Formats: sequence, structure tokens, C-alpha cells
Amino acid sequence: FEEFQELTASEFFRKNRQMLGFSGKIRSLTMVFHELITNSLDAAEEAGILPNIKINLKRVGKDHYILEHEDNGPGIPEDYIPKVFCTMFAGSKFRNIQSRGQQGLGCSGCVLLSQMTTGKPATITSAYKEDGELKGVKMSLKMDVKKNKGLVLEKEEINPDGTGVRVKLHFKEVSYSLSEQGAYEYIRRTMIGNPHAQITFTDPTGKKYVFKRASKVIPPLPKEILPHPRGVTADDLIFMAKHTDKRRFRSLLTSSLSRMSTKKVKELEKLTNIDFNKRPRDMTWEEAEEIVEAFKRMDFMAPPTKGLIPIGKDQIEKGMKEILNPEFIAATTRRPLTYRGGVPFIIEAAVAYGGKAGRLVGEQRKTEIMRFANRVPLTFDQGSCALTEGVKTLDWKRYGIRDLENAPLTIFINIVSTNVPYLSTGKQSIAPEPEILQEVRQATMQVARKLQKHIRAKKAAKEEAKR
Amino acid sequence: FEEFQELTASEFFRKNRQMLGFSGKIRSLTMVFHELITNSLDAAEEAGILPNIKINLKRVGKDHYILEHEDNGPGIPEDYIPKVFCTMFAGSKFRNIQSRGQQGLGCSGCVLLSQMTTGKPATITSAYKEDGELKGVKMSLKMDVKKNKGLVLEKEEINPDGTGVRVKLHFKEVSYSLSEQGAYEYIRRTMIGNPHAQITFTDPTGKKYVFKRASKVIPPLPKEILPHPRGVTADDLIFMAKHTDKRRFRSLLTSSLSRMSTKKVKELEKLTNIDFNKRPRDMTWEEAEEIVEAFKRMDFMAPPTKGLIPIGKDQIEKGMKEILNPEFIAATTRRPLTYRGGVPFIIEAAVAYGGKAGRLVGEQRKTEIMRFANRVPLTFDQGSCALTEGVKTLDWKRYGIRDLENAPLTIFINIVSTNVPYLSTGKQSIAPEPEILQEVRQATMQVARKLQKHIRAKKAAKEEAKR
Ligand SMILES: Nc1ncnc2c1ncn2[C@@H]1O[C@H](COP(=O)(O)OP(=O)(O)OP(=O)(O)O)[C@@H](O)[C@H]1O
Ligand SMILES: Nc1ncnc2c1ncn2[C@@H]1O[C@H](COP(=O)(O)OP(=O)(O)OP(=O)(O)O)[C@@H](O)[C@H]1O
Ligand SMILES: [Mg+2]
Ligand SMILES: [Mg+2]
Repeated sequence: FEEFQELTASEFFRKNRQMLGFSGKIRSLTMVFHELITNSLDAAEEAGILPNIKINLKRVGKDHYILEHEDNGPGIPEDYIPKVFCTMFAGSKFRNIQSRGQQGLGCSGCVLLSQMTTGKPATITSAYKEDGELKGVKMSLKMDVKKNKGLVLEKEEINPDGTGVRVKLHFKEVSYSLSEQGAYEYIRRTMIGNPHAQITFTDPTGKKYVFKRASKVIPPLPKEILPHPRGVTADDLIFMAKHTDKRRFRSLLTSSLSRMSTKKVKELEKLTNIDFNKRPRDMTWEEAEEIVEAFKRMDFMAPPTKGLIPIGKDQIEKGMKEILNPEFIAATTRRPLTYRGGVPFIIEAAVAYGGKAGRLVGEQRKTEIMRFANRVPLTFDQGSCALTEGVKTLDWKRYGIRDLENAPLTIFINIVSTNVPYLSTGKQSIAPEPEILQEVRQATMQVARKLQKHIRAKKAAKEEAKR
Repeated sequence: FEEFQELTASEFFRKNRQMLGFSGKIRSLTMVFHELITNSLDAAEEAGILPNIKINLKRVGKDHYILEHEDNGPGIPEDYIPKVFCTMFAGSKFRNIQSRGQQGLGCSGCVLLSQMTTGKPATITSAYKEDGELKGVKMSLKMDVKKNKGLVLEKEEINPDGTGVRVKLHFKEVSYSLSEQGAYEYIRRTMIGNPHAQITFTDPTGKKYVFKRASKVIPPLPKEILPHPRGVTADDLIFMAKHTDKRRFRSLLTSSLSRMSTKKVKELEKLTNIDFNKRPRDMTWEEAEEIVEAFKRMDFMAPPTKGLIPIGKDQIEKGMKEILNPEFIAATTRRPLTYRGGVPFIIEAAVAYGGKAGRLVGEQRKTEIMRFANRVPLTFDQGSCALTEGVKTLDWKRYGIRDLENAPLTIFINIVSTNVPYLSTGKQSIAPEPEILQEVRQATMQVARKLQKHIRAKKAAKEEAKR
């Protein structure tokens, strides 16, 4: 036990950078784009503004780049900048709200990769409003990997015209690619899930791409959705009870759970022997379990629909028509359900057939599965993802697709949730929670049935034409 | 930014228990078995003893179990028990040595799951030697999830007969299954990679299985393997330089890297302009990069072979013959190579054909891929694993297998390394590091070629018989 040590989170991820998604040169750069773009989209939407993102990727040498990423979000206050960029597990997305970020790792991971491959500091420029006044600061930062803390090397005040964040990072051991796994394709798919965003990207050859916004409608702000009684666990109740400022059980329940009215609390009181005027801190495990059991026998309204913001059936069809020009398309946005812990989620599914649907491999069109989570494209770890699994376990022959691998078919799946159960901190695949798997199957079947009608009608028309 | 928070590692994993592999009832229980068994095997091997593990799984109700796990390892000293079982990222496996554990998360994850599903404390009994004297303690522990620390609820001294650790944990929301994903199958596969272990398992029906040891040979103890100069990064050198107690560059290099003799240091001095008598702390990034570049132009002996302990070609064939009774088998243990950072690894591959090879699905035998890492069976996340990918990218038609999915074929792959690049903290799939992918392909091709000869010979014999 002389070897026994405790690592900080940053030390752990330094040893295991593949768990941040930084595995291989192309994937590493695409993941950096992913982390910075998702942060800018989250930030702009929280502030209720249409996101404008400017990205400039300059090639300095073989596998050596300088990345500049700028947004028009609300900015980051000076005191928070070191924590945001140099502390792992630090963020503002730990509440029960749908957001792309949820781990407090993303941009700190980018700073770590930059530092590990080049030894250079990160340059952060942030313009933000403080008490109505516009403030600006430019900082040069390094991560103290042993301590999981930021070191401010230089700092200067600047005079900004508007709010936003600009990040400048050097990288080696990464590679820009136009392939399916590369940064360009990642941006293109981001636009499908985020038609209200505008991204201007200058690639290493100096070529400038403007991904124009297809919609000027700011998506509604996601709302906090409290855990649903049907599925909340005894451990959740105990944890809430320990850390609440409420003085009684009854107010803890009505304030911490969705669909818990005073009427429901009265119903619960009749079903259990618990004194709901007690202090929350006195809740015992047995009482928490009794409440969870009673919840199972009570009726509750389904989880609130307003808090989760799906992409929307019409928008999915529009986006896919634009890039795939298919002969047939059908999309669906399902109703909210919950998975383990009363966590609400919505599945959206679509199938596009014919035209440019599917992925062209040589001469043949092969089926393509496009996965999204909270409107963010998932590019890697497809094989272990529950969204993939749910799609592949259908009996596609029943829907007119003889061989799922080889068809001019693009299948689109999006999950939105206040807490997406990713399989790893790389956030590229989703855990096979039974309720989610089941719902992905149901949603895919719903649109596959429409495809079946189309294929049959097409076949019938062909038979007709032959006669 | 009023929402801005820093989470501890235990808080993070409480929110994301699927990242510890605890996703779904069957998988969660199998992962608990995995974490406790791997800890006991590591502990026994470090102490140079043949591992004896006793597991008793008692069913208390639907999806409700009490697990007792006991080993004959060297035990855990009293002062370390709370850290071992209640602190995430705390362990003794962070050095450059091949071991099953490498994250400091495993058994703390089990305690967290137990506490989250039942509210019950963990009961740990540890008997260990201190200054040649046998000591014993029995503790009741709970995890303070907010602080990532252990709380000792009760403690008593006991009089042990020998050394070892016994863990008693209550679980709900888990399920024991005889399926391929269940705990029984996990133990069975563990025996293939660890023929020197003996595991006695009493299942929930009271039925007792004794998995006897097939070999009384204690595998040699893995040795620390320092990073190899070919592949070590500038960041590694800077990190070593910052945290070393050596007084000069030259002694830092010879003591921190493998295959760095004084002769090699002299050669390096000629290739660079660096003063190797400097203090390590004065090493600049530019100097570190210069050293890394110079290493690329120098010749070094391959990484040491003694530190890594593969299962061994003969043992793999023996183990697979025993459970599959195939008509053909071929195995190979390849030479050590390195991947990113100069980390050494060895790939072992085997193919078994005919007999009971492959997995019986209805009437048909389907190809089965058995993956191992540091002698530990990997059961889940097969789709995203580099070992799977390496196997599937072969052109199997060339080797006589027309359809890789449907053949009476079991393919075995094991990777051993001082740092296995797992894709997630669940440690069930391996990151697609280019050198590893390449070597899995090469190793599989090597045994597939032998299979091809066998299939051809069999076909020729059939043709002969027809005439
Ligand atoms: N461009 C930005 N504008 C405003 N705030 C930002 C920006 N980028 C990051 N932040 C803030 O910094 C926090 C940490 O970001 P980080 O990417 O590390 O974690 P996250 O987005 O919360 O979670 P994840 O690891 O899942 O991405 C965010 O929660 C947000 O509060
Ligand atoms: N049965 C045991 N006997 C002796 N020591 C043990 C035993 N179980 C755990 N330990 C010690 O406790 C440490 C922590 O164990 P834990 O499973 O949390 O992490 P790990 O095995 O180091 O890594 P991983 O998370 O990859 O399993 C181990 O490194 C080991 O030193
Ligand atoms: Mg983020
Ligand atoms: Mg372990």
C-alpha cells in the first residue's frame, strides 16, 4: 500500500484522454470542435439569442493546428474563467434541465489536450455584462493537472463591442479531415439539429464556409423538470432530503418532484404511516422506500411536456429533405416518458428513403444511422449505442427492407432529456436503459410502417406499369 | 453562473452510474462480480499466492440480493479500508504495471450502487499482516457521496486465521441471470483467462459450483515497465521532470524510460543541444520536444518482454479446447509493441472452429468473439470495442469463412498492457488506438491463415471422399 494514491479528476483524464473522446488524430480534433460548439450553442440559447459562431482552423504544420473559436453568447465572468477552462467536473449544467453540456468536462478537456500536445497556454477572451455594464478580459491560462486548477499566466482588460467568448488553442497530434468522422461533417450535422444557428468556418486551406441559419426562430428555453414520482428512487429522496432548505417533508415533496400537488401529498399520507410534518433530515431509508412504493400505486399526470425541447417533426423532415433529397420521408416526435429515476425523455425518429439517402460506398448505397442527443450529432462509438441497438433490432423485412445494411436509407434518431445516460465521458453513445431502448424501437417502427406503405405503393405502381 | 458548481467524483458517478457499467439489472450485478473478482485476483497475484475466491449470492426478494465475496489475498490495512471502498479515484494501480485494476473506482462503485439501491452500509472484514503479526478488523462503512469520503459506522477487532478480504453488500434493482451477460457466465470466462484461480460460487438457489484451478502454476508477477523512448511524448517528459526527485536530466532519463542506457544518453546529447546536467525542473517544452524528435531518429531495443504477462498460446488453446471441443484451434501470442506514449502492449489471438465453437442461436451456430483485457473477460459494449473492430475488418472470405456473422467460429482476443486504453470508466471496450487496431488485425490474420489451411484440407478430403 505504499503505492496507494488518490488522483484528481484532471490527473485521471490525463492518463485516460481517450475517455474524453481524444482517441486518434481525426477524432480528437472533431471532439474539440464538438466541445466548443456545444458550449456556444448552450450559452446563446440560455441567453435567448440566435447563436453566431466563427471558427478559424489554421494549419501550422503536419498534424499541427491553431484553432480560434468565437461566439456571441453572454460571455463568462472573469472570476469563473479559470474554473470553466481548467477544472474538471466544474460547470453550470448539473441541474435537471435539457442542455448539451452536462458533465463540466468539455472545454477543460480541450485545454488539457492542447497543453499535453503543445505545452502552450490557452488564450481566452471573454466579454460579458456585469450590472448592466459591458466588461472584457483577455487571459492566458494553463491547467495545473495535479491540482485540477487553473493558473492565470497573463491578464489584460479589453474594450468589447458585444458579449461573447473567444477561445484560441494550439494542437498537435490532431488531423483535419473531410471524412465522415471529421470536423467539417460534424458542423454539417450540427446544422441539421440546430437550424437556428449560424456557423462560419474557415478551413486550413483558407476556404470559408458559411452555414446559414435556416430558421430565425429562437427555440424556446428548456425548463427545469423535476424528477417524476413514477421512477424517482429512495436514494434520490434521501439525497434531496439531506440537501434541502425546506423545513417539512410535505414542502420538500411538492418542491422537488413534478406533478406533486398538495392533493397528491394528502393521498400519499393516507397510503403511508409517515408524518409529513417531520423535518426532511429525519427521513429514514425505510420511509423513502415506503413513499416510492406508494407512488407506484398512485396515478400521476405524465411528465410535463414544456421542459424538453425536441427538434420537431417538421424541422427534421425539412433538414433531411434539404441534404438528402429523398423520394420518401417520415418523421415523428413521441410523447415524453421517463427512465430510471423518473428522468423524462423524448425520442424523435425519421426515415428517409431513395434519392441521396444512405451513405454512398463505392457504387452502392448503404444504410446510414444518424444519431443525435439533445440536438447534438453523435459521430463515434455507434456500435455500443442504445439508439443504434434499438434501430437494428427491428424486423426490417416486415417494412420492405430486405437487408438493413444495404439500402438507400437514412435513419435519424434524436433523444432529448434532462440527463442523457451516456456510456462514457466522451458522450458519443447512450446506455441501453430498457425504457429508452423500447421507445427507440417503437418510434422507429412508427415511421418504418409509413415507409412500408410507400414501398408497397411503389411496387404496386411498377406492377401496374408492366401490364 | 449562480448555477456554477464543482462536483466531486462520487457525486458525478452517482448521477452517471451507467458510466461505472451499472446499466440494467443483469449487467449491474455482473459488473459488481467483475469489480470484486478482479480486485481479489490482482491482490493474490501481487502477494504471489494462488487465488481462492468464495462467493455467496443470496436472494432476499425480487431483484434483491445479499452478496458475500471473500478472498485469500494479503488483506487491506485498517487505515486504508475507508479510502479503498468509499473514495473514487483512490487505488494502488496507477503505476506502469499490468494489472486488472487501473482506475481506483471499482469497489467504491460497488459500495455506491449498494448504498443507492438499499441505503445499507457495506460490511468489510480484512485480515492482514502488520510487522509480521496477523491483524483483523471488521468495519461497517457508508460513503459520503458529497465529499468522496468514507464514514466508519462501526468497527471491531477480530482474530483471523489467515489474510484476506471479505465484502458483504446488499443490492436491489439487480438481477442474477444464467444468460451470456450474467454473473455465472462471467465467472466461467474468468477461468479461461485465469486457469490458476479457484472460484467457489453459491448461487441464489443454494447450488454450489466449484470452478477448480486447471493449473497450480502461479503466473509470474508483472513488472513495472517504464515508457519506451519511441512514443513517449513531450508532455510525459515534462510531467516526469516536474515530479521527480532526480537531480539531473541524465538520471531522470535513465531512471524514467526503458532502454535508456548511459550510452543512449550520450548518443542523445550529440543529437541535441541540451545540457543534460541541468536540473529536471528547468526542462522547457522546446527541449522536451527536441528530445522526442531525437528519439525518433535513434535505434532502441524493443520494449522489455518480461514485464507483461500474457495468458500464453498453450494455455489459450487448452482452455478453449476444454469448453468448446472444436475440430480445429490455433492461437498466437505476439511480440510486445507500443501505442501512443510509448505504452507497451501484447495481443493474443485464437480461432476455434467446429465442435461447440460459436454461439448456438436456435438451430444455428453464430460466430462468437471473446474479448479479454489483462486476462479479464469483457462482456459488454462489444460494438464499440477496438478488439471487435480489428476482427471484423478482416476479409474473412479469403480465409474460408463466407459469412463472418454465421459460422461455427469462436474468435478469442486478449490485450495485455501497463495501461489499457478503455473507452469508458466501465472498462468494457477498448479505444481504437491505431497501433492496437493494426496489431489485432495482424494477430487475427495469423491464426485465420491456419484456419484457412484446415478448411481447405477438409474440403479437399471431402472431394476425395466423393470420388
Ligand atoms: N462559450 C461559452 N459561453 C458561456 N459559458 C460557457 C461557454 N463555454 C463554457 N461555459 C461555461 O463553462 C461551463 C463548463 O463548460 P464545460 O464544457 O467544461 O462543461 P459543460 O458544458 O457543463 O458539460 P460537458 O462536459 O458535458 O460539456 C459550462 O457549464 C458553462 O457554464
Ligand atoms: N480484495 C482486495 N485485497 C487487497 N487489496 C484490495 C482489494 N480490493 C481492493 N484493494 C485495494 O484497493 C484499491 C482500490 O480498488 P478499486 O477496485 O476501487 O480500484 P482499482 O482496482 O485500483 O482500479 P479499477 O477501478 O480499475 O478497478 C486497489 O488498487 C487495491 O490496492
Ligand atoms: Mg461543454
Ligand atoms: Mg478494482
